[in-house]
Amino acid sequence: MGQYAVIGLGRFGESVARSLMAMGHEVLAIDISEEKIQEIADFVTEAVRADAKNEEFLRSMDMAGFDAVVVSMAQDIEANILVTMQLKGLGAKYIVAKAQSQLHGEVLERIGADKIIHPEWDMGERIAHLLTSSRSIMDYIELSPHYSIFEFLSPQGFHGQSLGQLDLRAKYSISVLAVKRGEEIFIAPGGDFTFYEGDIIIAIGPKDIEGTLSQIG
Amino acid sequence: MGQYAVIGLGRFGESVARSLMAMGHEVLAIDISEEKIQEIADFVTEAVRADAKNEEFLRSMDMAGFDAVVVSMAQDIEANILVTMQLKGLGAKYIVAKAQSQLHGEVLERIGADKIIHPEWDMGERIAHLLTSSRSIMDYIELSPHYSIFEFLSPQGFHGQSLGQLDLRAKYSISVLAVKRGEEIFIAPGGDFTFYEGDIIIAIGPKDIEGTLSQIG
Ligand SMILES: Nc1ncnc2c1ncn2[C@@H]1O[C@H](COP(=O)(O)OP(=O)(O)OP(=O)(O)O)[C@@H](O)[C@H]1O
Ligand SMILES: Nc1ncnc2c1ncn2[C@@H]1O[C@H](COP(=O)(O)OP(=O)(O)OP(=O)(O)O)[C@@H](O)[C@H]1O
Repeated sequence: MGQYAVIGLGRFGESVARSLMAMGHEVLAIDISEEKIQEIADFVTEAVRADAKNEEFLRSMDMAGFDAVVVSMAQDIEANILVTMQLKGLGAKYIVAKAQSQLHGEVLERIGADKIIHPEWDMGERIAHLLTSSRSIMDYIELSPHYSIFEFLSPQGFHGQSLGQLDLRAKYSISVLAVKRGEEIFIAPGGDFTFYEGDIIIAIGPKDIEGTLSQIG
Repeated sequence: MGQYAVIGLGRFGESVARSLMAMGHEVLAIDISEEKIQEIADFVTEAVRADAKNEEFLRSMDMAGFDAVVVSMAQDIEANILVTMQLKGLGAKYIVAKAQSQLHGEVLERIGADKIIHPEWDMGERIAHLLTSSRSIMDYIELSPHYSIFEFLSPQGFHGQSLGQLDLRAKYSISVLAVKRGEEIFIAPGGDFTFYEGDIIIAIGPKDIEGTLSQIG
């Protein structure tokens, strides 16, 4: 069981705090707003109303004792940077900081935040990718500039065919990793695996997989 | 080349608009704030200052002509719902709507939004997972209640060993999908692939993979 501190209970901070609690860890939640503290008090180990910019306050908490501290207030960039800076000075083991912009992210990197996240920005990029790919691509995660993991609906041209017959790796450099069929999941299917309509395929492929899929039909 | 409309240029909306432009598509950006419109005007096909709640305004734009419309203003839940509702009435082909909370998301689903996203909430869950897994897990994507795709640093116990020798699938149901070594990526490595220190492994495995990895050492 781990111990975590979450500073700032916006949509992101609240989600981190609740998820950590749901996994059985201890969470100290801090926010400047009394209302937010009231809302979350019953769901976390401890909830404290305070201005995290107040150096006395941060010193009074044993920040070095937590497995990680999450700085999840971002609109006030000055507060976010000062708090991250002070946590570093107090010996916090691991600091996750939410950034408001790419530039803000670079400052956080320089002052030693261990993980910097841009929830809205990253999600914006993913949505732009999902919108512009043919609707058949349901999700993707970038592996390298040229390859990604894609999750897509099995194209018409696959139905009734086996993985061996389709020879996807040799023809299109598509490597099928797993297939979801309803609740069942087939990991690393063999050459004799036959596709049905409605199968969801998870595969590694080149970035232009969409063009390939529409060719196969 | 597609045509997209983005209503609301917060961190998320701006990211969607800029990413779509970078991929060579056309983007109409709408925001109530003149300042936001000025900032983005040079980077999108067209930028219009307007209150999206104004029914006359939405009717005057050919919303049905866009491949997708993104409703990326979320703090004003009423505006977000009314705009989504009206877009549906105007025949928008595909609506992506940002939700402020789980409940708001349910309302959007009921009124017919095609894709509902919770950027901060989803990222909060991911961060909570990454924080509580041993630092060796760098990223993960859930496939089913029991399996996920994990990205992790090759454990000490793998170095100098081949995939065949380690026999990971039989022993631990871990299926190595790809290995990243610096800029290079090896897709679906064969049994003779030997691991080096610093390799990053992408594999499908059971949710308790962390316990397994620390056993291997
Ligand atoms: N100095 C501070 N000390 C403690 N809490 C603070 C401070 N400043 C802001 N907060 C709190 O941090 C939370 C998040 O604030 P902020 O608006 O900066 O984040 P945000 O990036 O918009 O959040 P999200 O997008 O996750 O909803 C709010 O609940 C706010 O009360
Ligand atoms: N009725 C409206 N018509 C057009 N634009 C609007 C309207 N209401 C708000 N906006 C704009 O939408 C943008 C995003 O607003 P909002 O604060 O709701 O989103 P947010 O969820 O906090 O954004 P993010 O987290 O992506 O930064 C702002 O730029 C705001 O000016």
